[in-house]
Amino acid sequence: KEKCLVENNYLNEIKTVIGIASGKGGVGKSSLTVLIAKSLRKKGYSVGILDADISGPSIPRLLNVEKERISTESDLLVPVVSKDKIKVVSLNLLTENEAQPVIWRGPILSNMVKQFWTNVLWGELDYLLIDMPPGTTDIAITVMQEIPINGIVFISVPQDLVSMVVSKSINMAKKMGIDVIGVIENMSYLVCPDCHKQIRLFNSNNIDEFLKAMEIPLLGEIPMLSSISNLNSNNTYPDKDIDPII
Amino acid sequence: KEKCLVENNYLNEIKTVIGIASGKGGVGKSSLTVLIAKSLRKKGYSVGILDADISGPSIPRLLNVEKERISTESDLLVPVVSKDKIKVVSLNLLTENEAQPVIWRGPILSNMVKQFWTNVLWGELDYLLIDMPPGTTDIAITVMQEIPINGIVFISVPQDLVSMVVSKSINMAKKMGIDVIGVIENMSYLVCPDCHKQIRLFNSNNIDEFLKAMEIPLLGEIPMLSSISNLNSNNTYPDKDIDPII
Ligand SMILES: Nc1ncnc2c1ncn2[C@@H]1O[C@H](COP(=O)(O)OP(=O)(O)O)[C@@H](O)[C@H]1O
Ligand SMILES: Nc1ncnc2c1ncn2[C@@H]1O[C@H](COP(=O)(O)OP(=O)(O)O)[C@@H](O)[C@H]1O
Ligand SMILES: [Zn+2]
Repeated sequence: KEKCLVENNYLNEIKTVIGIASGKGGVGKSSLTVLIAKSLRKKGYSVGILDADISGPSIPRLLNVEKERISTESDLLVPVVSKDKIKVVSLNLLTENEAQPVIWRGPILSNMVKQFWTNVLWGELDYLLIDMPPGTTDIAITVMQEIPINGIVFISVPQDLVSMVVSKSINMAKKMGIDVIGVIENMSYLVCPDCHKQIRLFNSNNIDEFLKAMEIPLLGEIPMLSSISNLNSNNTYPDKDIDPII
Repeated sequence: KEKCLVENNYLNEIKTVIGIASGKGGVGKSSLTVLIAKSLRKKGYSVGILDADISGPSIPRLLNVEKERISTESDLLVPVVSKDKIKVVSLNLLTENEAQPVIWRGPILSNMVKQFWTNVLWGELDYLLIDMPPGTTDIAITVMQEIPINGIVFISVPQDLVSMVVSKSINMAKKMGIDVIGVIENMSYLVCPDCHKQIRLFNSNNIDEFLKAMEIPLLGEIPMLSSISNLNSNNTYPDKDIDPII
């Protein structure tokens, strides 16, 4: 497929663009996008997040910036900057009220995502992370065809139902000729806060079969942690789990 | 908004159509659709499921019919029927291989969902449940505008991030003039299999605030259960949790 990559504006200099995808909703894409961004910041990189989940944007809340608003400067959108200096662009930072739905069909959604790429004053960034919406439809097609992505990290949960849907999205990336960096298995187990026993919620642990079939590396496993499910209310996060993955 | 409801074909007689929606992915829409269908069947109703999540269809696996295929009879699609006589129509029952992605943009997806309504031999049904995809885009707009739905049950998880995204979808249904039956809070807590203590993964439990703001009734709370996360591999399911909701 001949890609028609959309040029970025001359004010931006983005070294690496990484998509965080899954195909399936609720596996932890947004939470892990924020954890990866925080970890990259700690290592001294400049980082931005483009929230491409237009109808379910959750990045602002995870970074505690949901009350901020994106401003404009000579026709370009100026990203909101979080406490730890992560630049963020998300539809929820442009609308009046986050409970209001955006009832848009495909073409408008895709245009919005393209605007988030070219009409934003990102400036100089080492990494731009794109938090993808669930599905293999309009936004996923536009991002994979029109934005020069260096690679995609997939997030899955160790359950065959989830792996089946995630494998559709991985096959899509391969068809579109995009480098698949690997997969992170999230919420693989939970440690009981009382008796400290490991609880595995999902029977099927044929992660190996799934990885072999997809021919992609496992980047790491992350347990279910209340410090992640309450990411927006605390500042400590489990870097011991995410740092090795970076 | 003037609705242009699509007529069903004269061979079908569907008494009640209920949407199962959320706006957010991974909250348990598909799993609860199957549990609700099983509970209705036990009470003697005839039930069908229309899997409107075209790019992430998970109903066939949850009903253990993923290897079956939909056939056609005089130009109409004949649903697959599960062991407990639930009729199912889903894109994964039409494609060769469930790992293959459907890389379609909005208009084709919407047409597919309309086909699942009019070009299927549903026959006589007491209830048709429509398992909605995440988001407030093409498919959600088509289903709410063109299919005569009697009401929608929303699925949420007791976390303010999830409630925020679900409230967008609820506001969309209200805008489209569709009756909101209520909300089921899923995965509210987990009971440790070893020490039997209750583990609440999500800090914020302002379910009451969310329900008051949305002005909708709470239909029930469902814990995290391994009998639900392994729905496709066992036949016992927690009807003590789902039956009171029905
Ligand atoms: N490792 C984890 N431990 C505990 N909760 C998690 C973890 N990862 C994600 N979650 C929770 O799971 C839900 C889905 O995560 P989210 O990041 O919104 O996923 P997605 O972006 O894939 O929809 C959220 O409620 C989030 O708090
Ligand atoms: N009450 C529950 N207890 C345990 N696991 C659950 C429960 N509800 C859903 N799940 C699991 O959560 C994941 C998401 O459920 P799914 O039905 O696919 O949600 P959705 O249709 O909203 O994406 C699946 O892995 C499923 O097995
Ligand atoms: Zn315990």
